[in-house]
Amino acid sequence: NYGVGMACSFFEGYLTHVLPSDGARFVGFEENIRRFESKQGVVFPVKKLFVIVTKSLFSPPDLKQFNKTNREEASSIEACRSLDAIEKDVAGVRNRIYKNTAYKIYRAPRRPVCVAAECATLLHTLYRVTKNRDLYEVLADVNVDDIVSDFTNTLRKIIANSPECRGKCEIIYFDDTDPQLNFADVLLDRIREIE
Amino acid sequence: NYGVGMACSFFEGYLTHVLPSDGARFVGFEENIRRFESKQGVVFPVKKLFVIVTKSLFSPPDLKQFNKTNREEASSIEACRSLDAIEKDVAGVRNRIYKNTAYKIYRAPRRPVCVAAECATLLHTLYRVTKNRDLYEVLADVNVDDIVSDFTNTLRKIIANSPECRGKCEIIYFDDTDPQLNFADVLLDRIREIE
Ligand SMILES: Nc1nc(=O)c2ncn([C@@H]3O[C@@H]4COP(=O)(O)O[C@H]5[C@@H](O)[C@H](n6cnc7c(N)ncnc76)O[C@@H]5COP(=O)(O)O[C@@H]3[C@@H]4O)c2[nH]1
Repeated sequence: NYGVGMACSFFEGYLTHVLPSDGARFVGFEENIRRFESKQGVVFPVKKLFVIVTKSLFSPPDLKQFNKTNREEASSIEACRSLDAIEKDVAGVRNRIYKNTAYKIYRAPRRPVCVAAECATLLHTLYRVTKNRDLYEVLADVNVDDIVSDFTNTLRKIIANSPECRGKCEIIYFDDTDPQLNFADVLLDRIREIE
Repeated sequence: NYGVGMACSFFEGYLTHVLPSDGARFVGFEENIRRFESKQGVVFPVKKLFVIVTKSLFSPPDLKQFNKTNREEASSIEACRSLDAIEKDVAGVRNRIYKNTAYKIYRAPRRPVCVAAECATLLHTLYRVTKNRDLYEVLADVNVDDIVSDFTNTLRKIIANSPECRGKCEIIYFDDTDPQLNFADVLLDRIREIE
């Protein structure tokens, strides 16, 4: 089952590298955020990785592309610097680099808050695969909604069952096809729930 | 079909980033190698990316771990520096880094040659998933040999059908369970075939 396999791959091939401390060079995600907070003088109300799953599977290169440009006073999101990168030798690639992006959410008149967020890249990859029917005819008849819900449900289960990763990651489903929704507000709502 | 999906994901989510020129900042894999050759004063007889698929799916962090340590005069492989990295914004991760490792093959008394090689990381991820039955019970009954052959066959087809990537990548199947085989020699044989 493809969605289930993708969740295992995303967890084992990525989250296990970026969330827990490795007891050696990498201090772990939460501590990485704390160090960023004190160095950059910013506040992360929630010190977890926000993984965004969009309804269309399309993921913009920069999350600011979700901002509602026509609403002046709406909250908005903008990239800051990256958190400290993790470097490790993986499957023959020496010093492969894993890094997460810190984003700032502006919500005048209150002060901005930071969040570590990104889309699940392999869903964006799947999006591109489904769009290119010539090259990938083999995947022509997949049901994308099933894959997304299998992926999201399986990923939540695996994270909850993992002592090293549980509580370090939030999966956020965002309906990017709904013109009423403002991405920055969706994030703020989830932050308020967790805080 | 999981092996087929993995090949599509590996191609669309990785090979399309590292092989072709993007017409902007990235000059393409072959030119990247040529620049490395002139800067480092080394020779790459084959200017393609060697993607290694092992029989066991296990991929060591550094390919030198395949060397036969008990045979003094056997050819051996050692990592050099990485090729120039590719940086792009992908699915909300700003400046995500993709980089390949150059390896040197020593084959006394002839002069060493360089090759850009790595294992298919997602097969190593699958290896780790199959080994952790508690966390990933869902994938408990997969047939690993089927997945590997579907992956390898599909990937070869996709690469051959892609104008941007054909001829830029060699898939090498290596039986790491056979104590007679020396990995460095397997690479040298393939280089000699292609040269
Ligand atoms: N050798 C190698 N070097 C790379 O830089 C690289 N980047 C991707 N891949 C492989 O290509 C395929 C498509 O990648 P995608 O990004 O869609 O999924 C990725 C992505 O969603 C997530 N991930 C892995 N590395 C990162 C990263 N550095 N930043 C964000 N997400 C990442 O976890 C998934 C599985 O990763 P891998 O199991 O390493 O294998 C991938 C995958 O099979 C790579 N392979």
